[in-house]
Amino acid sequence: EACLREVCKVYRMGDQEVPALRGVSVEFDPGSFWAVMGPSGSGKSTLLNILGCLDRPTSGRYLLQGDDVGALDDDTLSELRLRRLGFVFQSFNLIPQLTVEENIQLPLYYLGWEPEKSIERARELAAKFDLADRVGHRPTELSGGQQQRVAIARALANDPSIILADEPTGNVDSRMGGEIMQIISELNRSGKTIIMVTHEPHIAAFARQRLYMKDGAVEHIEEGR
Amino acid sequence: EACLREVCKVYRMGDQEVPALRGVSVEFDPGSFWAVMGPSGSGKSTLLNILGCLDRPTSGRYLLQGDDVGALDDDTLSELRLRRLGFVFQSFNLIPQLTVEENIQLPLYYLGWEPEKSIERARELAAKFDLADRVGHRPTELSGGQQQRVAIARALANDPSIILADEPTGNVDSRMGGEIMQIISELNRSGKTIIMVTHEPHIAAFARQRLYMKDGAVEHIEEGR
Ligand SMILES: Nc1ncnc2c1ncn2[C@@H]1O[C@H](COP(=O)(O)OP(=O)(O)OP(=O)(O)O)[C@@H](O)[C@H]1O
Ligand SMILES: Nc1ncnc2c1ncn2[C@@H]1O[C@H](COP(=O)(O)OP(=O)(O)OP(=O)(O)O)[C@@H](O)[C@H]1O
Ligand SMILES: [Mg+2]
Ligand SMILES: [Mg+2]
Repeated sequence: EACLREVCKVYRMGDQEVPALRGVSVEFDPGSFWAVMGPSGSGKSTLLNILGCLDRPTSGRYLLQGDDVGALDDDTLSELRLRRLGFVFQSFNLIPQLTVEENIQLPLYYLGWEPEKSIERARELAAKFDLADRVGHRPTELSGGQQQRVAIARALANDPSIILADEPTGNVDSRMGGEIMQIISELNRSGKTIIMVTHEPHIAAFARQRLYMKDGAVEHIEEGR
Repeated sequence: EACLREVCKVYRMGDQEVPALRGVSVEFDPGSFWAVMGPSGSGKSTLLNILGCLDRPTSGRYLLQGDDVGALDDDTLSELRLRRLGFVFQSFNLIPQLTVEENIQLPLYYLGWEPEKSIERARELAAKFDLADRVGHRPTELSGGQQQRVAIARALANDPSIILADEPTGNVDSRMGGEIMQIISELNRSGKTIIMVTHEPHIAAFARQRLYMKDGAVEHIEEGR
């Protein structure tokens, strides 16, 4: 479904270069469920950003559902992202001027959904994540874990086939973390591909494959739950 | 050292009120080490913000090292915060335009330190948190866990007597989380008061008291490690 071949990413700042990814080659099959783990700075978010078409590799190939992503222009890439991918950012990236409902609904606006249907969809997702009574509030009026749940709800609005989640339970308590993982597991059982970054072993235990990063490279992959 | 008496906090948004704290009374002794736990939205960050003098209660009393905080004006409160408290925010609150070094150094600038000494202090702290080779980079050039460590380093710059940390290990891997907790434990052994929010039981296990929040109130307190 998503195939990386010898992908490198180098960040350049003035004279300094930081090699965030060093020749990563991984194949993510349709319907698979991955946990990506590794020390801070080992390239997990960089990997997810490339998989999510939010950034481009410095070198290497990325095939996404048959398309060679490197050959696509930015507009096509944005369209691809909007239609097929759901992304939960490590820092949430909610729009502070928009309410909970408007944040969740944003992908649908860009997909051209009718306002009635997109409000319905946003409220359904808000309820799913225990936010039904907060839909009119702005991100600054929410707790850290509440913001995280808004970010997850937004990532699911377009019913993506691939869900990329960067530490989706980093800011929530264990009970809520378990509930989020039940929802994510349910989505996987319905056929969606899940690639999530986590540093929590009990969260990683929901995945069927675990990919360990170290210094920008794949250290090893484990199968099994 | 820090004493809360029947502290309430109500957030008002238009017609709606959210009671974030409901009559919280707790005494934090000098040199104590607390973990504050509880479900998402139970009032943990609100409690920390009040303890850290970043927000004022709606009602109730807060005594900090003998001072009645409610009787202090904003300038005196800012000075108190700068001199006595170190705060690690759940969302880091780094200044994007400043480098790692400049972010860490910011409290010292306000305390009037000489530039030579404040650079030395900032670099010492950067090294302590494995950031020595990144001091010239900006927050957007860092991973989530690296940003978190900058936030922790900044909170320690002024050598505060009370350290308030909101999920200080939420974005780092287990090994780095253990290293952060060793540093925090070491600070506690040197006499500092630690009040940290965490949802991770293995992080909470470093504390000697654990305060459980639920729906804005103290549910119970456990002693012992
Ligand atoms: N600035 C604010 N304006 C309005 N409501 C707020 C504000 N900050 C927090 N709240 C609300 O007050 C309640 C308590 O929030 P708080 O951030 O203290 O919870 P928390 O225990 O830290 O949660 P989490 O574990 O999700 O970080 C929540 O319902 C939250 O939405
Ligand atoms: N936009 C950027 N500009 C420059 N360097 C970056 C950028 N993003 C990440 N880096 C660097 O690339 C390396 C990998 O970063 P990445 O964010 O992928 O790590 P990570 O594994 O997600 O870490 P964490 O667990 O701390 O979130 C780090 O050294 C980081 O500082
Ligand atoms: Mg990351
Ligand atoms: Mg919080």
